[in-house]
Amino acid sequence: KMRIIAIANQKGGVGKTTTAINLAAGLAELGARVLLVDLDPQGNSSTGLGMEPERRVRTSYDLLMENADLAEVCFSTQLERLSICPANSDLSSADLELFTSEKRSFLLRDALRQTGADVPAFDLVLIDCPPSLNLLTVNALVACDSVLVPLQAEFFALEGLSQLMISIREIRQSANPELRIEGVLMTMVDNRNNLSQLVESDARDTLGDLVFRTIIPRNVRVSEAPSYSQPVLTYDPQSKGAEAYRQLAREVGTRYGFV
Amino acid sequence: KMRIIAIANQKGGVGKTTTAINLAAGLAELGARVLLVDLDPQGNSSTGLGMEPERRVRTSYDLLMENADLAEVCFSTQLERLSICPANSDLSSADLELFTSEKRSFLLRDALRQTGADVPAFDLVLIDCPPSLNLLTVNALVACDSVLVPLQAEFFALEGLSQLMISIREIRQSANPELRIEGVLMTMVDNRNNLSQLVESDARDTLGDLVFRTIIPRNVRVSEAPSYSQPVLTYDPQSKGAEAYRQLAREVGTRYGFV
Ligand SMILES: Nc1ncnc2c1ncn2[C@@H]1O[C@H](COP(=O)(O)OP(=O)(O)OP(=O)(O)O)[C@@H](O)[C@H]1O
Ligand SMILES: Nc1ncnc2c1ncn2[C@@H]1O[C@H](COP(=O)(O)OP(=O)(O)OP(=O)(O)O)[C@@H](O)[C@H]1O
Ligand SMILES: [Mg+2]
Ligand SMILES: [Mg+2]
Repeated sequence: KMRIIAIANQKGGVGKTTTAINLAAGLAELGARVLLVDLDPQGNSSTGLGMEPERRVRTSYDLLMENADLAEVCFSTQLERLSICPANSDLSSADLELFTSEKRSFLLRDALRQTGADVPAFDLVLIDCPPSLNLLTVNALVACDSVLVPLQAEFFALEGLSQLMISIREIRQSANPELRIEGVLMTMVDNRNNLSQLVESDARDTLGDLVFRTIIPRNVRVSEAPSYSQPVLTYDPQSKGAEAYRQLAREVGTRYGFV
Repeated sequence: KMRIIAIANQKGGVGKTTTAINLAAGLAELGARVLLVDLDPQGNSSTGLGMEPERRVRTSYDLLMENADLAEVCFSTQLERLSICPANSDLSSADLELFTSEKRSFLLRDALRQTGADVPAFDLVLIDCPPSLNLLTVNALVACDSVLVPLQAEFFALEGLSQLMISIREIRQSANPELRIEGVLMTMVDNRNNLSQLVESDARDTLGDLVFRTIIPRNVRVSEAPSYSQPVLTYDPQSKGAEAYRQLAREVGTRYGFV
């Protein structure tokens, strides 16, 4: 069965895109057939996987507006078994365009659950969400089986978590009863400073086992990789960042039979 | 004349809130009467200035929905001459609630331009925007005289800049002909790594004098300050972060006669 994991947090800059790209690459390395759906008008996941802006003629916007089938919006990347459904700024008007549509919250769910001969077969779909709780993120939370929440080891990031948990519970009660939390991932952790450690221990106290054992350290190689249009896993495979994301891929992959 | 400066960038986590809080505090230190309007449903500016969630009974949401006058939503902070118009998660439904209103883009502009005996007198109003180009940010771009754009010294942040500049131009042509760019502020600059320096020199090449002379270094005291509900200027006045934000306040303050 194809699993769909949304990568969401309305707090900005916490590592959603970085996690989406590198976890997708790590799972593909383990043998899974992975699709990364870029649902952010900024299109950072698309850029980070080498999809130049002029090649984004069919995008996740077309999927939502029902102008294209899933097969038409999936493109291969430089990595084996990893495909991308790209995004561009067309997505930023989706909120208003879909405002009056009855099924506006279910469009992505229906698009990803298409079956048929020409629909590509994926084992895992990851959805990179924008930094808000708008209609795009709602579509991802309705479409997915579980949510992975990147949590930057910073004060403001912790503040936003309760708001996100409320929204997840509301979606579970209204539109997606099976919605679970895949886990909360500590990102950009800097062991040299107190704040990081305080936030991490605070998160483990309140969230317990929901917090992944894997921790992603702050590592400049991670932030350099997108300018070379590749995941850190291939840009600098021996870096601390690459090792951490490989470990995360094993932790998630074990749950779905890829380890 | 009261000046209104929006602090905007749809890329998440680039330092909008941190700049709004510390520039507002710096300008108040120089003698200006400053109002900080929190227009982000996350309410981080409100938290960072000590406005606990239970005190946010009148917020920027009430201002947009025309349920309250400006005087009713301004609250004093621990800093002399600095007031806050707080935000909470009510704001996240504003987009959809205001969708059908004719004047939906002009609500904040009209609210801030109220005159009359009981309207508080401010020299400068700063608006902290959410990480998107939605109706809340559009309201800020229509209401303001100029936009200050925090630019994190990272690859993805540079990518989003052109999209923001396009939106600013669109607003100038449609709703706010006077709209200018106050400046582009380099934030979280880490001189030890190449990427930071590359992004900074790239920004200066393309944007020239629009880039502030002041640069904000990455400094852990800056990210600790919000957990003590205060700007870094009072939390650790001798820190590199505090010095940089004081320098920014002087650079902006000089333009409006506060230095
Ligand atoms: N472990 C890390 N070490 C160093 N830098 C990192 C790390 N993870 C992410 N970054 C950098 O931090 C910035 C924010 O990360 P990213 O863009 O992935 O966050 P996001 O949550 O997707 O942001 P947005 O809310 O705008 O979508 C990026 O410039 C990224 O390269
Ligand atoms: N100069 C700095 N040095 C170290 N940390 C910083 C600095 N500036 C901001 N930060 C931290 O980086 C994180 C992101 O900053 P901030 O929340 O101000 O960005 P933002 O653009 O307002 O985010 P959002 O898009 O979610 O509104 C925060 O945890 C903040 O404390
Ligand atoms: Mg992102
Ligand atoms: Mg903010």
